[in-house]
Amino acid sequence: SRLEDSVKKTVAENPVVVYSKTWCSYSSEVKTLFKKLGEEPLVIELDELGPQGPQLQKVLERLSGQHTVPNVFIGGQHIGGCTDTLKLYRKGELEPLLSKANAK
Amino acid sequence: SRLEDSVKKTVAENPVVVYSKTWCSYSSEVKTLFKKLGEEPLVIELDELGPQGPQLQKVLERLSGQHTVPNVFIGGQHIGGCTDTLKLYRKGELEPLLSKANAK
Ligand SMILES: N[C@@H](CCC(=O)N[C@@H](CS)C(=O)NCC(=O)O)C(=O)O
Ligand SMILES: N[C@@H](CCC(=O)N[C@@H](CS)C(=O)NCC(=O)O)C(=O)O
Ligand code: FES
Repeated sequence: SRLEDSVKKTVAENPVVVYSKTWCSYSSEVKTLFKKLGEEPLVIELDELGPQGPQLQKVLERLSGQHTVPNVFIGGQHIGGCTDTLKLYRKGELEPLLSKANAK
Repeated sequence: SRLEDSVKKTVAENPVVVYSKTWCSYSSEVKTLFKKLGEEPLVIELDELGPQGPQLQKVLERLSGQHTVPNVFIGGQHIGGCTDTLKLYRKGELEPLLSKANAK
């Protein structure tokens, strides 16, 4: 579908993409972490897209297997949600992923 | 207002009350913490109350100064949100509050 293609394009062309909701603290935590690491992610706020928001959330579920927010992609690769991202960060595995994605 | 009185009554008559939203991870964290501490809070899911949900959220803001969820009351006292509750727990101050509230 066109929406699916647009998501694939978005995550392929941007080193870090966060599908988020503006009111969600888990989404805020992830956005804050990236900023702290000097990364400027592309943030898509699903609650600010009117009816396209829920459609996008469905497409993301089809593509990534994840229906929740935040939904994080680095270097085109699906990373997961807030907990997954923080886990990688604590294991020291997040920053190498970011460097690799930024170098592309 | 009648809704305001009902909130005051709810928090006065129940040792632990959590105003929550079913999809919210911060709300889940707080509910999980109380269960881990052997506490069975009264949980009110604001997203399951139809149009009364947003009204209740406004009343809570008037009464507690807090417009976000989760909104936690212990022994009739406004505690705060997820971060506040976790902070009290880590400082060892949450369990004494629970004992006191349960003893009433
Ligand atoms: N463990 C996941 C939890 C994800 C989750 O439950 N997200 C909630 C918001 S905090 C959600 O997407 N709920 C459904 C919705 O908002 O559509 C994570 O760390 O990201
Ligand atoms: N620091 C607060 C954050 C509270 C917060 O921002 N809650 C969000 C959901 S995670 C909220 O209520 N957003 C507005 C809404 O859902 O109406 C806490 O720990 O509870
Ligand atoms: S909506 Fe509360 S943490 Fe996501």
